[in-house]
Amino acid sequence: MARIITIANQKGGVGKTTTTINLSTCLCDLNKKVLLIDIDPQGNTTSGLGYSKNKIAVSIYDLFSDQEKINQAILNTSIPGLSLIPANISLTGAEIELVNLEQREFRVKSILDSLKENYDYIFIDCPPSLGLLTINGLTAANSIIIPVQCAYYAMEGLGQLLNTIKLVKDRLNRSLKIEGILLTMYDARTNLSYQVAKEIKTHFREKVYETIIPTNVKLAEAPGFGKPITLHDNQSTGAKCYQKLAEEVIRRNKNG
Amino acid sequence: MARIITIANQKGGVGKTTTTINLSTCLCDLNKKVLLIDIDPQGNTTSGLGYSKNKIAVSIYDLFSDQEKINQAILNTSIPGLSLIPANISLTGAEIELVNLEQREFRVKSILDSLKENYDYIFIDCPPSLGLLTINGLTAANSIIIPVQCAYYAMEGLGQLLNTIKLVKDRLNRSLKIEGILLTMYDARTNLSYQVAKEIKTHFREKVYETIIPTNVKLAEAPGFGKPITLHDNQSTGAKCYQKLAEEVIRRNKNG
Ligand SMILES: Nc1ncnc2c1ncn2[C@@H]1O[C@H](COP(=O)(O)OP(=O)(O)OP(=O)(O)O)[C@@H](O)[C@H]1O
Ligand SMILES: Nc1ncnc2c1ncn2[C@@H]1O[C@H](COP(=O)(O)OP(=O)(O)OP(=O)(O)O)[C@@H](O)[C@H]1O
Ligand SMILES: [Mg+2]
Ligand SMILES: [Mg+2]
Repeated sequence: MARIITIANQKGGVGKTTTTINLSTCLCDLNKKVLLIDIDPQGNTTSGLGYSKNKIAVSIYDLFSDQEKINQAILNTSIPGLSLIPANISLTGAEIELVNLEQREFRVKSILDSLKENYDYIFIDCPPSLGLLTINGLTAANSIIIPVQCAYYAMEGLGQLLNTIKLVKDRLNRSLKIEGILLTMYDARTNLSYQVAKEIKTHFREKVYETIIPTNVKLAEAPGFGKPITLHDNQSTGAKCYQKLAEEVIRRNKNG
Repeated sequence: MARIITIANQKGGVGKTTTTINLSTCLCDLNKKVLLIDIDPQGNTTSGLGYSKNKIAVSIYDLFSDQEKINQAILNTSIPGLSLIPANISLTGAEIELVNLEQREFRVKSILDSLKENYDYIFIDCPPSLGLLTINGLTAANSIIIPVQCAYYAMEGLGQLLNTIKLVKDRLNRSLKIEGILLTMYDARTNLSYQVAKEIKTHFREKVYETIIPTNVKLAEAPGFGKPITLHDNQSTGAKCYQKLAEEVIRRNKNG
């Protein structure tokens, strides 16, 4: 039975997509079977794995109204063990359309319920907002990984995110937990990164992953080639840190 | 009569808020009178100027339903000539609430129509999405400044943004123009920044500002002190580049 983990933070550009793609790839390298769900209208997980959003026949949006097509939607990627349900441009209007629909917060959950048996992990990449798409991601998940860029605004926004998690937990998904907080874009040359990391660790203690993702241009280059970091540059610090993170995620899950 | 400029890009973390705060401050240093409007539920423009979102009495959200309070909403900042209509946490639910309201795309425009006479520039800081709040920002504006981080995903998202601008121009705001495209977080040490900047300049030509904003940690530190860059570190490259940008924005406006 898959562990469903949503990657969310309403602050933009903190490394949600980069973590979704590279953590899942490194879990596959450790023989896990992983499914990715892209519910961000930007479709960066989809394009970061080399797919053109304009050429997607069946996307997660189509499944909101017709689950029959689930098997057509699942794409195999160049990474053994990694599959994807992509996003495409039609997702842009989804938040407005979902507002007046029945079960509007449970659309993603009802799609994943029929898939859980086939994977070890299912990751959901969320858009930078606390709207209905992210709420769907939180409602469908067992737990959430929160990437936090080592900068002021990303730290400031955590309060609002934690409030939303609590609301979802109280009303829509009782079992939602925080899987972990991941510090990203850490720049060892700046005092700012040091201060933010220190404050997050003091506040969230053992919830913060020991693995910290440094700023590494290879991570920013990789999506331009439609590849995860391990295929773009396996010797880079970016690749090594996501490999370490994958091991830490497995270790934490074993210990329950 | 104010020129109303919206700062928008659905890609997260590209420098929308940083540009809103620092460009407007530098315009005030050049004796312009500027009003900022924060329509991002994150409220980063509001907190980046030193205001606590929890203590805001009247926000832009309150004005959607009651314009009588406009004068209570306008806050003076520590920068002479710079005023702010802040965001607060109640804006989070606004996108869902706006969906079923009359004139849902024109709420911000109708607020600004009564204020245009009092300022030289009005800037609107948008959330990282193409939802109803950003549509409100595009509908209220004369033109748009598009910050583009020098990285792959930010470049890839421009097509979707330009499509949305065209839709707004055709259906909601005929006079909407592109004020300019601003390259941000340029890191001269990386080939990626060089490649992205080259591609954007080739594609958008004279629409791209000559001024490029480099990666500069002082820009990321400043919001932690609730100050624009010119008050945090006036000698930094970040401050100098935004001062140059302010001069370029004025020059371009003079030439029409
Ligand atoms: N550790 C890193 N070092 C350098 N660049 C990074 C790193 N992580 C991510 N990036 C780059 O920074 C930008 C933001 O990352 P990413 O797009 O993954 O964030 P996001 O939270 O998914 O953004 P959005 O909020 O728009 O969905 C991207 O261009 C990405 O390639
Ligand atoms: N030129 C720069 N150099 C270094 N850091 C920067 C620069 N510009 C912005 N930043 C930092 O990068 C992060 C993203 O910038 P900012 O929040 O302004 O982007 P945004 O587009 O407004 O994000 P969002 O999509 O969440 O609204 C912030 O922590 C900011 O302080
Ligand atoms: Mg993303
Ligand atoms: Mg912002």
